Amino acid sequence: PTTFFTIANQKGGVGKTTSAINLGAAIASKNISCLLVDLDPQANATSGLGFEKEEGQSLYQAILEEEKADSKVRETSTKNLFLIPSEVDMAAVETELANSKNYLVRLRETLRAIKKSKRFKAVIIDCPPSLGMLSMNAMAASDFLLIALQCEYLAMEGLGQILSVLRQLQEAGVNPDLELGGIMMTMYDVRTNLSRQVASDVRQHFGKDVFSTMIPRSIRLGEAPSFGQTIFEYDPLSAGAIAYQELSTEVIKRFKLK
Amino acid sequence: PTTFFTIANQKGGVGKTTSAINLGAAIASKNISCLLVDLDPQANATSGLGFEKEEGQSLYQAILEEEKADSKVRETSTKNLFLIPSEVDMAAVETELANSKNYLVRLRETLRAIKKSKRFKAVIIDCPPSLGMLSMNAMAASDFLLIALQCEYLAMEGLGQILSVLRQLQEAGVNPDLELGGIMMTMYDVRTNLSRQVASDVRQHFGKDVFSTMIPRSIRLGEAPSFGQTIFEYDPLSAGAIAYQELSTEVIKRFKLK
Ligand SMILES: Nc1ncnc2c1ncn2[C@@H]1O[C@H](COP(=O)(O)OP(=O)(O)OP(=O)(O)O)[C@@H](O)[C@H]1O
Ligand SMILES: Nc1ncnc2c1ncn2[C@@H]1O[C@H](COP(=O)(O)OP(=O)(O)OP(=O)(O)O)[C@@H](O)[C@H]1O
Ligand SMILES: [Mg+2]
Ligand SMILES: [Mg+2]
Repeated sequence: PTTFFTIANQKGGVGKTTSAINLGAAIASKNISCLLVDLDPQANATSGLGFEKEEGQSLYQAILEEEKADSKVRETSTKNLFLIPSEVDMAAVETELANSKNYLVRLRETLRAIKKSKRFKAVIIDCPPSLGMLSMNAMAASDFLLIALQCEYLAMEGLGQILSVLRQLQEAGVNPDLELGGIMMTMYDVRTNLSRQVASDVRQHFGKDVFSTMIPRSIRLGEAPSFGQTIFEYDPLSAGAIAYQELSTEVIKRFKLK
Repeated sequence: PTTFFTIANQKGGVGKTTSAINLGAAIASKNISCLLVDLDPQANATSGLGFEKEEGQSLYQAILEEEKADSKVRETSTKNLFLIPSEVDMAAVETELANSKNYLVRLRETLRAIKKSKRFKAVIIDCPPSLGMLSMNAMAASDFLLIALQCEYLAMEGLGQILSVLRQLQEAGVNPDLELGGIMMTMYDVRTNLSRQVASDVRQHFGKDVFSTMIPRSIRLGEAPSFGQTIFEYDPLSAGAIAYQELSTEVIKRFKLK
């Protein structure tokens, strides 16, 4: 079967895209076929993997006209890693879907054929920094929600909100099987009290839900996307590369991807 | 007269809220009355200034029912700095306004009485990480757009988009007087090539539009909001506090606030 993951958090700049790209690449490097769906109109996962932003390459039309997503899948420079790119027009989905029927499950319908084909073992959906139509559609289409959480105070503020959206989607019957897959701690800076404090608070609250691997703050992770490369292509021995490899081992084990 | 500023950037986590709070506080410390409007449903400026999130304290009702904003103004612990708080319900504005008439100038109408009263010399509006209804309303209500730009590659990606929204609002006659007020470089890390590279690229492209003050990456700026304090209350001699004081001097001069 194919397991669908949404990486979300309405707080901006917490490492959603960086995690989608590098967790996806690390999973793919272990011979597990992985599809990345860029659902953010900023299309950072698209440019971070070296793609230009072209009109018509995203799921925008497919979501609005209830078409299939298959033709949008592209190969990336990483073996076993595939991408459905995004584009600026995606932003229009937020308002255009607002009045249509079954507006929460449009993405799930669009990705249905991909799910049935079992072509990929894992699908990871990168979301914009909001809890609007796009992120809700991603969660409605997924088996697990992965929350990227920066080790800084402001990052904790919004956790309650995204977890209440998760509960609403379950209880409303939109996606009763959706579960919290885990919390990925990102930009952990071992030198600061704040990081340590936040990390220990989060573990106290969420226990086993928090992945034990912490992604360190590492400038190489910030540099890699400017070359359109994953961290494994850019600097495979960096602290960031090692951390995402470890995180992928945890994710593969927890969700039995192999 | 009162000068209205919007701090926006659809890229998340680039220092919009941190700049709104601390630039506002620095301006206020120079005896210039300043109102901060939190337009982000995450309400980080609200909690960063020590306020609880309470239902009904934001402009949500006032925007939808075309009422005045005056009664929502609160004093903060910083003299001359006032706040209109936000709340989670603000997120509903994105879809609820979509079908109403004059949906782009609703905030401008709500703040009209505040503008006429000349009670404040400067009004700073903090925006969510998107270019939806809330950010468009903020830009339609403002004299100047201030873009917070993180000194990292991914942060440059979206500049073209927000500048094209600025042009559209001007050319459509929604706000012909809106200008780009400046670009604030945030989280500058002098130790990394990436920061230096991004900063020099941006200055090459945008010249005088870029403020000469760069806000350094400083953990104290990340810690202050967890105590509900501005950087001046938390650690007035930190690099972050000094930089925001300097930035405020530039802003006051450039826009003749004194
Ligand atoms: N572990 C890390 N160490 C250092 N920099 C990082 C790390 N993770 C991400 N970054 C950088 O921080 C910035 C924010 O990361 P990213 O864009 O992945 O966050 P995001 O949550 O996807 O943002 P948005 O909310 O805009 O979608 C980027 O410039 C990225 O390169
Ligand atoms: N100069 C700085 N040095 C270090 N940390 C900073 C700095 N500026 C902001 N931060 C921290 O980085 C994170 C993002 O900053 P902030 O919340 O101000 O960005 P934002 O653009 O308002 O985010 P959002 O897109 O979610 O609204 C916060 O945890 C904040 O405390
Ligand atoms: Mg992203
Ligand atoms: Mg903010």
